[in-house]
Amino acid sequence: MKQFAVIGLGRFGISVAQSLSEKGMQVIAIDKDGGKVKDAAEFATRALELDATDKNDLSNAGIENVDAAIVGIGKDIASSVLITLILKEIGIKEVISKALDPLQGKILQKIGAERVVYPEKEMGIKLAESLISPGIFEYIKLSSSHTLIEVDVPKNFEGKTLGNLGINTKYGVQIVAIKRKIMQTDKTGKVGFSEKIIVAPSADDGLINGDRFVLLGENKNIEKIKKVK
Amino acid sequence: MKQFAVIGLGRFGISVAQSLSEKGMQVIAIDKDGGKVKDAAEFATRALELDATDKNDLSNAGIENVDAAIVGIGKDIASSVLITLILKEIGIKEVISKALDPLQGKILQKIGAERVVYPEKEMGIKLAESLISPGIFEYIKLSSSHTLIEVDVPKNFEGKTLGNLGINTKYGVQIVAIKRKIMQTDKTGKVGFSEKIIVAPSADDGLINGDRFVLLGENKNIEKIKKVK
Ligand SMILES: Nc1ncnc2c1ncn2[C@@H]1O[C@H](COP(=O)(O)OP(=O)(O)OP(=O)(O)O)[C@@H](O)[C@H]1O
Ligand SMILES: Nc1ncnc2c1ncn2[C@@H]1O[C@H](COP(=O)(O)OP(=O)(O)OP(=O)(O)O)[C@@H](O)[C@H]1O
Repeated sequence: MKQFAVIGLGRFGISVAQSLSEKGMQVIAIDKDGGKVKDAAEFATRALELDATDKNDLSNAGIENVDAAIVGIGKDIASSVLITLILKEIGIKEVISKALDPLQGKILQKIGAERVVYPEKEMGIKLAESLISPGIFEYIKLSSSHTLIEVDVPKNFEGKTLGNLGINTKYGVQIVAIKRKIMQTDKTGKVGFSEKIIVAPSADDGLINGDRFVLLGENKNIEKIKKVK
Repeated sequence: MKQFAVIGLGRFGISVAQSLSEKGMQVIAIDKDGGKVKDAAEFATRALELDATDKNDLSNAGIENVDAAIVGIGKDIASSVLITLILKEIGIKEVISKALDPLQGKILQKIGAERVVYPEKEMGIKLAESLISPGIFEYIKLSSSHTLIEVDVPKNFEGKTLGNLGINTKYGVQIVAIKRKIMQTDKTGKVGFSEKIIVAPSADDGLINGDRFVLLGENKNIEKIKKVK
């Protein structure tokens, strides 16, 4: 069972603490603001009200053995930097600190943060990617040369089998799976959808309207097939 | 070629604008702060200094035909809500608005935002996921029952071929690809690494120390193989 400490329960910090806790992890939540500590106490293993820039107080919080500590303090740069330093001095093996700007991030890395997170900037990048490729629901950059993506099946492929389409030979991409929405009517006549996944589809599997497929291949081949209408 | 408008060039907004622009999209960047407009002018197709709560000014900005408009204003709730409403009234087909809290998000949705983004909260969730599964470099929730993930190859699998391991039969998961770091020495004797990807590996492919594989399967089977040491 993994144990984490989250210092600074702002919107980012509280979200980290809650998500970890929901997945069954042990979370020690720390903040100088009693109200935030009280909220965290609802789900955290322990919730402590203390000023984390006080090395004594933080050392007595019993967090030396956590697998990782997350510093969710952005605006207060002095605190974010000081607390990150103290955590490394206490001996915490992995410290992840939030930063608002690259300069703050550089300082945090120099004093030992294993990882710096820029929530606003990173979400901006993520949103831009999903706006550029809206037919792409999920996307993994497998390496600098390969990509794995989930896309809408082009209109031209509908009603054909994978064997007929010869996608592997024609585009050089692997079809890892086909995702299909199955319409179901319950006994009250209400219509709903469930999703069916055909993993490692064969040449006889056909594609129908509304299908999405998960493709794997070299970037240039993925780009080629994305252009098919 | 897609066209976007970004209103509010805070850290989130500027990041969206920059990422879109880097990928070759047309971006109209808008802010009431001249300094931010000047920065955006470095890369945006057009950068306009105006108060976006002024319906006339915004209507004359020439953004009616954008594919989507992004409102990157969080703290100033009144502006964020008013601008989102004006954008829908101008007829912009897709409006994505940033929100700091669920209440603000609910209001934005009620007035027509197609999508609401919570950068701090969503990054918190994403960080928590990567902390819980650190050997998992990328993860796609393929559906409510299937997952696609990239994991370190367990020590016990090293030195064996996929045929011997019978992973498909034993765990019911598909090995979509093997990722391997190849050590290379250049002519100056300096050592570097490049990544090799074996797509749709065969039974004769072996696994070596340091390999990662990309697996696809039902959630419960993925959970089972994750526990293998
Ligand atoms: N020295 C400190 N000790 C403990 N908690 C602190 C300390 N300094 C700041 N905090 C707490 O950290 C939290 C976040 O701080 P801050 O507002 O600086 O960050 P933020 O980056 O704006 O947060 P958000 O994630 O909401 O955007 C606040 O709840 C604050 O009480
Ligand atoms: N009425 C308006 N018209 C145009 N721009 C505006 C208006 N109101 C705010 N802005 C701009 O939006 C930007 C972001 O505003 P704000 O600080 O409220 O958001 P934020 O959520 O804190 O931003 P960040 O993404 O940096 O966290 C600022 O650059 C500000 O000048």
